[in-house]
Amino acid sequence: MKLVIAVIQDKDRRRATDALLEKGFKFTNVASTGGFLREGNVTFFVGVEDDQVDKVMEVLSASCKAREQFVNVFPPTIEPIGTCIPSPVRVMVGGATVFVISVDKYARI
Amino acid sequence: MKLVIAVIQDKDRRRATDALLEKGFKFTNVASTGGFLREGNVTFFVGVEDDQVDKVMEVLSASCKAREQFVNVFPPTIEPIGTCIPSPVRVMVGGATVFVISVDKYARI
Amino acid sequence: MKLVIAVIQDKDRRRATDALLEKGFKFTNVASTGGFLREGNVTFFVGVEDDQVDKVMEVLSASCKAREQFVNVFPPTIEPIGTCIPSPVRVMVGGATVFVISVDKYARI
Ligand SMILES: Nc1ncnc2c1ncn2[C@@H]1O[C@@H]2COP(=O)(O)O[C@H]3[C@@H](O)[C@H](n4cnc5c(N)ncnc54)O[C@@H]3COP(=O)(O)O[C@H]2[C@H]1O
Ligand SMILES: Nc1ncnc2c1ncn2[C@@H]1O[C@@H]2COP(=O)(O)O[C@H]3[C@@H](O)[C@H](n4cnc5c(N)ncnc54)O[C@@H]3COP(=O)(O)O[C@H]2[C@H]1O
Ligand SMILES: Nc1ncnc2c1ncn2[C@@H]1O[C@@H]2COP(=O)(O)O[C@H]3[C@@H](O)[C@H](n4cnc5c(N)ncnc54)O[C@@H]3COP(=O)(O)O[C@H]2[C@H]1O
Repeated sequence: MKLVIAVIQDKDRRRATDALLEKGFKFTNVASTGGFLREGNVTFFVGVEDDQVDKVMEVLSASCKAREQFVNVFPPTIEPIGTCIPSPVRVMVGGATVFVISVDKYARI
Repeated sequence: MKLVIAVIQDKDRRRATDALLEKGFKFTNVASTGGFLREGNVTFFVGVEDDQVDKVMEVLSASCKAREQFVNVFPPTIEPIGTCIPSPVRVMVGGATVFVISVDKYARI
Repeated sequence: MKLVIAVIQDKDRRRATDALLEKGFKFTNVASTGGFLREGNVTFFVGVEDDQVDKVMEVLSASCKAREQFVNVFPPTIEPIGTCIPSPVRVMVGGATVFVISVDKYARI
């Protein structure tokens, strides 16, 4: 048994949910926040048999897309209030960041 | 050291919390959502010594109960608005869905 | 690859976030609740290469501090309403409670 922990963009939550359900996967969602952009995203916990891990990865790959996002970065120098101009930095936010963890014991109590 | 990750129905949160505390377990709760029913539930993270895992499972088993729940499922055919009749599907929601994970390193910093 | 799961006090969230970002770590935050104090805290999920685990622990150790907190504990005997006097119990809440988990597979989809 494996636990697939996948951090996904909020925009893809609906499509990823529908795709996982359609393929018969069971999962739990947790609202989360990205450390860098500090924006809401969602973390899926999908417990699956070992031989189903690749299938989950395919479903996530098909339903989640990478997007470009701009972040305003302010210069570190100290300027008079109102004079520092932020420079937009482009970041590529991936479709899904996935960690597959081994499960020692799985039980439905 | 193991990390017991248990998804529990919201109705059992209070009783499971009291039962775990009474037995001296330490844990952290995270509000979560079931992928299928899309309803709020709660995910407990309980870090315990290896020989305490069975004890945690017993506590959860005693404090969380399986319940029947009905979900309205709409037919996939396209009907004029207002004419499709949903058929209620019965699902059994377990007391707790538990994943026991091995912890390589545990530290209280 | 390891997944460092760290439960941190809310007061230290800002400093821990800045410290992790400054050191180039990527992470995801989840709002959580302590089982005992039933207060909000925050759980960080930091996926890192094996040789970076100690670095993450150092960053958390430097940015999160242990604090004393008082909890009112009511006596178990049944008293007339309004007459039972709670006795404050002192608990030491650690800077960070950390679980390091092995990751079988890591992917950025
Ligand atoms: N320290 C850093 N240096 C340079 N660029 C950085 C960076 N931290 C983040 N970024 C960039 O910003 C994007 C959004 O990161 P965020 O932390 O908000 O949101 C992240 C975070 O919530 C999660 N994530 C990514 N890597 C993780 C890891 N190693 N551990 C835990 N969560 C991770 O997945 C989301 C998307 O990450 P993704 O890598 O696709 O996309 C990242 C990446 O392109
Ligand atoms: N392998 C797994 N990985 C991660 N989390 C898991 C999991 N299995 C269960 N869970 C979590 O536990 C909750 C209860 O699941 P249970 O299987 O008892 O009860 C389920 C089950 O009876 C049924 N169900 C869920 N997904 C299904 C599916 N793909 N096919 C058939 N029945 C499903 O609906 C009930 C409620 O499901 P819901 O998703 O709302 O809520 C689930 C989900 O949050
Ligand atoms: N083994 C574990 N598994 C999962 N999460 C864990 C954990 N150990 C600690 N945590 C998380 O870290 C927070 C701080 O724990 P700490 O042990 O430093 O500080 C604790 C400790 O000094 C005390 N405490 C908690 N549970 C106790 C218990 N069963 N018996 C005695 N003291 C307890 O109250 C403080 C606050 O606890 P709280 O539960 O509100 O909040 C906890 C909980 O959210």
